[in-house]
Amino acid sequence: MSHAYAFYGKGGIGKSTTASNVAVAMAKLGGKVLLIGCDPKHDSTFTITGHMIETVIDTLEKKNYHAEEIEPDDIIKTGYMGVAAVEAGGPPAGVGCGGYVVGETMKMLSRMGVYESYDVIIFDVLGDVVCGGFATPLQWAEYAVIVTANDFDSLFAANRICVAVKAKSAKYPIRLAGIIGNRIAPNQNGNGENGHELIDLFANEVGTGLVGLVPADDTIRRSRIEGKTLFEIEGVNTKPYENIANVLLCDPSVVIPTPMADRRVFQVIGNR
Amino acid sequence: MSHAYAFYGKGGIGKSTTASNVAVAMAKLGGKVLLIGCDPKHDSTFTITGHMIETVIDTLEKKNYHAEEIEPDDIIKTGYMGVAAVEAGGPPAGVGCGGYVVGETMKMLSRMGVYESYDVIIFDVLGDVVCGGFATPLQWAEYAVIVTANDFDSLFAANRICVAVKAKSAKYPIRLAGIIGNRIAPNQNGNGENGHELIDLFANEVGTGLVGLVPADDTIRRSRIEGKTLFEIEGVNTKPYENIANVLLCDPSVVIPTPMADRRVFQVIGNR
Ligand SMILES: Nc1ncnc2c1ncn2[C@@H]1O[C@H](COP(=O)(O)OP(=O)(O)O)[C@@H](O)[C@H]1O
Ligand SMILES: Nc1ncnc2c1ncn2[C@@H]1O[C@H](COP(=O)(O)OP(=O)(O)O)[C@@H](O)[C@H]1O
Ligand code: SF4
Ligand SMILES: [Mg+2]
Ligand SMILES: [Mg+2]
Repeated sequence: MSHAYAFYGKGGIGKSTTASNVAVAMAKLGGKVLLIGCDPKHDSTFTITGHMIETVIDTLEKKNYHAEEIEPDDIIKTGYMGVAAVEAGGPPAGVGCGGYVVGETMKMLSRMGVYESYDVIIFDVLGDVVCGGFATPLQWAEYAVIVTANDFDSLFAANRICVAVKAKSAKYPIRLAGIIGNRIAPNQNGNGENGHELIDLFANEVGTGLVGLVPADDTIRRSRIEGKTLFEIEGVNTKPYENIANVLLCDPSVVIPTPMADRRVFQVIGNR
Repeated sequence: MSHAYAFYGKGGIGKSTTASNVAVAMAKLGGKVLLIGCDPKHDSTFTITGHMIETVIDTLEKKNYHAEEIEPDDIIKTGYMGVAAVEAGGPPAGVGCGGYVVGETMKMLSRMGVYESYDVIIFDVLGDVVCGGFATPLQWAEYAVIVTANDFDSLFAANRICVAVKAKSAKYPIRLAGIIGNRIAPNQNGNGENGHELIDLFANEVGTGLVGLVPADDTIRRSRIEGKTLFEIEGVNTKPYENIANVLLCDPSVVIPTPMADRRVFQVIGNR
């Protein structure tokens, strides 16, 4: 029984860090996992493969844009714990149309039968979903997962993503599995808050719940510098990612989210 | 003598937070400042105006897309310390073409003579520069400023932005004024590091320097929840933003950056 998850969330919130660590956690539970980077920056999978692999757009270019000549082995590379990796890639910053590349990559992978070849597919999608192309992973995933932090800007972005998920749910099987709270830091103001009170408010407001929580941990920042997931580093706590993997693999409850109007985001998350 | 700055950097790194605070700092120094949000999420200026203003795309829609009927007063709103604000806006997440909206807004503001009406223009541009539209602010700004943190992913993104700045510098007067290090946290590993050693390495490698440093400060996170810049909050330290304002206003040294190949980013920033 194969499952497909699409990770969305504000840019820089930790989607790639979280998705790659969850991918390894799922592989350790026995699944054949494919991690698909849907970002022109192609930085979703380097901690799996140890370097930045050739992207789909690089491969297309090499084959003079004869997409039919592309074999899975050209674009799918296997790394740590047997996790497989693909990077859609895209044009350099400020050039071309990155949304088109991601949209076409989604279709190409489908035509190649890739989605049927794995127990778990994880789409790691860039932060700014500025056009239809970057919403196409929602047409191929079963579960949407939104990564956020306990702050206004990432929750405001999460709300906009809920609008996209809701829209796609009308025509596709995609549903929202829930929120991952990242960079959680309890007791910031010495008031004893649990560090995710705004995330809880948000989740409740849009009709969903928490899939998991990952603490703010400098080990995680340093793991990206070292180009590894936490699982490859001695003596670090991988439990937050293992917990998320477990929740996501065991038939998580899903909803069609009920996003808020912008003004309501201010009332719920902000102080007015 | 008017100056225009374009703030770029990884999504979620703190561009909007930094740009809005720097805008107020510049206004306090006597400048007539215009802050322009170049992000479909239109969340660049709410801490200036106290709410999310009608965007250019909203206004266009109201006028049945008769762009020539738009007056500056329709789209420019004035807020705290007299800072003026515009939001390009864009389509909802996953729909339409956000790059086109930003590109067209840049041209419209030029046709309306807006760029000549202010001492300071600050473009606050979204993180994922996935197409030409989001690079258009570089055609109207004099100085590019890249916001980053002391981590791999934001520096990798900064490098890609350097590629875009370098490309635009061939045809336009845009030059890189430098890097703003944000969320700086010294001594994370108890090794006494200053918290920006990777940023310094990066800046050196691409031929630029630091415009300023802003510490990781929960007051900043909370200011976004309250919908205010730090200047509107009692008893908080606004010096980091004032320092940046001073550097940027006083003829900062500029360069055409020398971006690295991806592999070199790993060697310089990562551990290989
Ligand atoms: N739980 C965490 N604790 C500390 N730092 C984190 C955590 N999650 C992510 N980061 C930091 O955030 C940076 C950006 O993460 P990344 O996965 O690239 O975000 P995204 O894919 O959403 O743009 C990482 O380089 C790392 O420094
Ligand atoms: N110096 C800082 N210290 C602590 N938190 C910060 C700092 N700068 C930004 N933030 C946090 O980062 C979040 C995202 O900032 P934002 O300005 O929206 O980023 P961007 O415009 O680059 O996407 C803010 O809501 C705030 O919580
Ligand atoms: S917003 Fe999307 S569709 Fe429009 S040009 Fe940019 S990447 Fe392409
Ligand atoms: Mg990412
Ligand atoms: Mg922003």
